[in-house]
Amino acid sequence: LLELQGVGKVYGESGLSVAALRGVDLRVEAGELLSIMGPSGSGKSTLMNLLGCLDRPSEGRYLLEGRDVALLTDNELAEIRNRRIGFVFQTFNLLPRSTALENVELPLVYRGLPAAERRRLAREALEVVGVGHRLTHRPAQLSGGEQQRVAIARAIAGNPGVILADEPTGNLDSRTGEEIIALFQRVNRELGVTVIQVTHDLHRARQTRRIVRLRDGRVVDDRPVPEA
Amino acid sequence: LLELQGVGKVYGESGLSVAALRGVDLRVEAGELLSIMGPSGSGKSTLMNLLGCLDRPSEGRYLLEGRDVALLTDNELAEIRNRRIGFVFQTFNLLPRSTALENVELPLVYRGLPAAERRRLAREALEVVGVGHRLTHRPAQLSGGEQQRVAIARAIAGNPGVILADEPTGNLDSRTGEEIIALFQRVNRELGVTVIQVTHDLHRARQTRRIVRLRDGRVVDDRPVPEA
Ligand SMILES: Nc1ncnc2c1ncn2[C@@H]1O[C@H](COP(=O)(O)OP(=O)(O)OP(=O)(O)O)[C@@H](O)[C@H]1O
Ligand SMILES: Nc1ncnc2c1ncn2[C@@H]1O[C@H](COP(=O)(O)OP(=O)(O)OP(=O)(O)O)[C@@H](O)[C@H]1O
Ligand SMILES: [Mg+2]
Ligand SMILES: [Mg+2]
Repeated sequence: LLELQGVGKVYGESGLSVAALRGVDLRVEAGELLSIMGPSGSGKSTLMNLLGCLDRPSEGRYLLEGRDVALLTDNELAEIRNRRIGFVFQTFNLLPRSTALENVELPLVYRGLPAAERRRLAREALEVVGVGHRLTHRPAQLSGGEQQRVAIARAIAGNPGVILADEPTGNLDSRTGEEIIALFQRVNRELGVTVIQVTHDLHRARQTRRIVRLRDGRVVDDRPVPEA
Repeated sequence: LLELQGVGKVYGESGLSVAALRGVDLRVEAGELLSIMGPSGSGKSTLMNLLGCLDRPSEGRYLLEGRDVALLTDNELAEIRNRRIGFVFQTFNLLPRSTALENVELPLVYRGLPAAERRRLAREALEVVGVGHRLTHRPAQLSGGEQQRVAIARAIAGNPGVILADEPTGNLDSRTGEEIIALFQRVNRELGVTVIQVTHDLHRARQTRRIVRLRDGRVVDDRPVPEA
């Protein structure tokens, strides 16, 4: 489904030069449930941005269902980002002047769904992550963990085939974090959704089936989680 | 040093009404090292904002060194916020158009320190938290954990008497998180700095000396951490 071949990423704007990823090979099959771990600054978010077509490699190739992403048109890329992939950002990236409900509804607009249907799907997603009682709050009126869950709801509401979640439980107590990983396990098991999460929590990582480790922009380990 | 008496906080703007804290009694002596835990949405950040004089209680009293904060002048409050308390925000709150170094230097301007001294203190704080190699990066050019550490550096650079850290290790791998808690332990032990951290990580909480637990805006537990 997703394949990175010799992928590198160098950030070079405004005089800085940082090799955030180097020589990354990664193959993810449809229906996998895996975790990416590694020290702060090791390139995990950079990797997720490439997988989510939010940025392009500086070198190497990214094949999405066998097609080189560099050869896709802007329309095709937009369709992938808006309909096929649900992205949970490490810093949430919610619209500050929209309510929780509006934030979750917005990506559904791209699907051409009628307003009543969008509202229903958005409401359901917010209830599933436990913030159904905060629909009318704007981000500044939400706790950190509530904002994080709105970001998760936004990623799942449109039923994407792939969920990319960048540290989705970092601001959550362990019980709420447990509910989120259970949600990922459920959509993976019942709907075949491919789930890739970045996490710093080994406990959360072991609730997936494979752990890929980065260090200084390289993959240094990639193995299945042993059956419990 | 810090005392909350019957403190409540209701958020009531734009038609919403949320009782985020109710009937909170809390006494913190100078030199303590303690953790605040509780479910997402239970009122921890609200409590920290009150302790840091960033907001006022809706009911009850907050005594800071025996003085009712409600009776302090704006100048006195500003002096407390800028010089006596270092605050690490859950969502970092870095200035997007300033570099890491500039972000850490800014609070030191209020102390009337000369530029060379500010630069030295800021650089040292950034090195201590391990982002000395990212001084010229702006927040958008930093990883999530690097942004979090810049926020920590900003809070400690001016040697405040009290550090309030709202989930300071949520975006950090365990080894980097270990370095941060070790830093808090060190300034507490060697400089007598009072440190209050919100954390969702029981392991990090047990590296402090007392754990206060919130649930639905109330303190439901408050006890020392047993000696290891
Ligand atoms: N400005 C506001 N207006 C209305 N409600 C608010 C506002 N800020 C926070 N709240 C609500 O108050 C409650 C407590 O928020 P707070 O940020 O203190 O929680 P928290 O314990 O820090 O949670 P987390 O662990 O998720 O960061 C939450 O349910 C939140 O929705
Ligand atoms: N736009 C940018 N310009 C320059 N350097 C950048 C930029 N974005 C990220 N970096 C650097 O690239 C490296 C990798 O960043 P990335 O965000 O992928 O790390 P990460 O593994 O997600 O870290 P964390 O666990 O702290 O979130 C970091 O050292 C960071 O400073
Ligand atoms: Mg990251
Ligand atoms: Mg909070």
